[in-house]
Amino acid sequence: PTPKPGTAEEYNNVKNVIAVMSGKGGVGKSLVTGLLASALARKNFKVGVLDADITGPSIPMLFGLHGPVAVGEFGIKPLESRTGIKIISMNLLLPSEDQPVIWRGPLVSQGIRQLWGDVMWGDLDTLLIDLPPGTSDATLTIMQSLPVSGLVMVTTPQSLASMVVTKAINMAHITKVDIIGIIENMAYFDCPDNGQRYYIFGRSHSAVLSENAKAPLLAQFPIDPNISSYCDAGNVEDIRFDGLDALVD
Amino acid sequence: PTPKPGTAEEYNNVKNVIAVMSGKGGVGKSLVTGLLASALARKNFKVGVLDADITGPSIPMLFGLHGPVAVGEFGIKPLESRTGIKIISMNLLLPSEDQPVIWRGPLVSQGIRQLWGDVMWGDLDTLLIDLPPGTSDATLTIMQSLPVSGLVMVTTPQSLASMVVTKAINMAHITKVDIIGIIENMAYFDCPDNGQRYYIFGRSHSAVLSENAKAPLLAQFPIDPNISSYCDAGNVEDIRFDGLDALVD
Ligand SMILES: Nc1ncnc2c1ncn2[C@@H]1O[C@H](COP(=O)(O)OP(=O)(O)O)[C@@H](O)[C@H]1O
Ligand SMILES: Nc1ncnc2c1ncn2[C@@H]1O[C@H](COP(=O)(O)OP(=O)(O)O)[C@@H](O)[C@H]1O
Repeated sequence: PTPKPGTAEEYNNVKNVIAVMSGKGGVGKSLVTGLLASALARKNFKVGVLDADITGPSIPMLFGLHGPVAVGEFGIKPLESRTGIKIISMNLLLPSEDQPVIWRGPLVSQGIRQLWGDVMWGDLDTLLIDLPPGTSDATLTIMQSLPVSGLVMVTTPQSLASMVVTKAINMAHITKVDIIGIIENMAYFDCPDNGQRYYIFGRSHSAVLSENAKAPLLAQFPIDPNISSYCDAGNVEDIRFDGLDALVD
Repeated sequence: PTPKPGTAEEYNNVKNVIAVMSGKGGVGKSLVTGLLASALARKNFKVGVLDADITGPSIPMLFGLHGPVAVGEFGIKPLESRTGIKIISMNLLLPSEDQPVIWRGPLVSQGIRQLWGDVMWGDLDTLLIDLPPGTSDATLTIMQSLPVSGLVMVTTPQSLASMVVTKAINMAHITKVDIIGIIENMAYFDCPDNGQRYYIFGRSHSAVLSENAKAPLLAQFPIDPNISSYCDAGNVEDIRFDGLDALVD
């Protein structure tokens, strides 16, 4: 029996919703979402992840999860990761992960509302939302329809990235959503053989962004081949580095 | 006097439209678009670039161009780069580049149609289109409303990227648009000090993608700090490396 749409909302009790945003693609929003969720779960918080990138969903792969999902009494049952994080994504609802989702804005927005209102999240301390690139339907629907209490902005050192992230910061100001802080990813590469540091994507612009956002720089992550291999293997929950656990305090 | 919308179409004569696509953000679509346009211009082709990433436009910055644009007798006049490439982008139409474009699908699609039909492209051998991430409104409008003759697919080595690029390949098959070839970007990093090669984002998946796409691997570009600094300085037209000029033949 399929529950009436929206029934899950009465069942759910999500204390805190935080969205991970950047405006720009490929800076590491999914990675940062996975790292934050894992660090919170290690501290015994009840955590969920909603993959809001409807046409380019990558969260399930980071956690090594595959569909299908089951339908419970009150709605869609999210999958649970190895460390107990509840996860929902468009890719878990498709018959095959190679299938493109060729949806225009109204369908994307409807999809987002269903991943929030028709999913049995249950009791959660924190729900993290991995936003897609851009400031269009998905992002707007999340900011308008969900009780987002804060945003974590992800950037990389390139000027191109910080120009687009500045637009996202200004969108946050316009929609009056609080920015918790900024994370700069791929900040540098430490060569494993000669110990030298290479600023492959240039020098950091995080100070200017932090000023614009009126929010602190929370962390700088290096470019690390191990990160990429953990992600590809579906083991984002195993990634550890200095300061990650302190970050969620 | 503002010309009637669509007047420019009678004035324009664009022989060939090629879109640069990936589905995934941050893989280097804008870079590849800039490199292809510059290589074609060097061979004296008349080239234009339409930045179809309405909410995250980065093309003008790559060419060191800033708005505003002028309006001519038949429509909006694109800017011209140092080497004569005609360029239009949402960022050239905004009062400030920090301003977010918070548009839902229907407005994004209208914006795309205007960048094609209301711009005085004139005589062009090739118009390159830099598509945004995802398979939603912008990409769908381009594939349905413009005479796209071929697609160049851009990927990076991560499995996450190739999973999303596979969706884009399948979208191309569904919409019956020809795939010219695949370009793998950020394929490796050659350390300038010890000459060793590091596969920072893992080993290539390009062979599988090329098979899915039934199209050749056209090139593999390295991660190169010089590329990033040329881009940030607005000098994409000065980037040279082996095989780039041969690529457009
Ligand atoms: N610091 C890093 N070091 C190495 N690889 C990284 C790093 N950050 C991200 N990646 C890789 O780059 C890819 C893109 O990151 P992703 O989180 O998907 O970006 P976004 O969600 O912003 O598009 C991922 O596949 C991940 O494996
Ligand atoms: N091979 C490369 N080496 C160094 N930097 C690169 C390379 N490819 C892209 N970049 C940098 O990464 C950024 C992202 O690339 P971009 O072309 O904007 O990706 P997309 O258009 O797919 O989002 C650009 O700012 C560019 O400077």
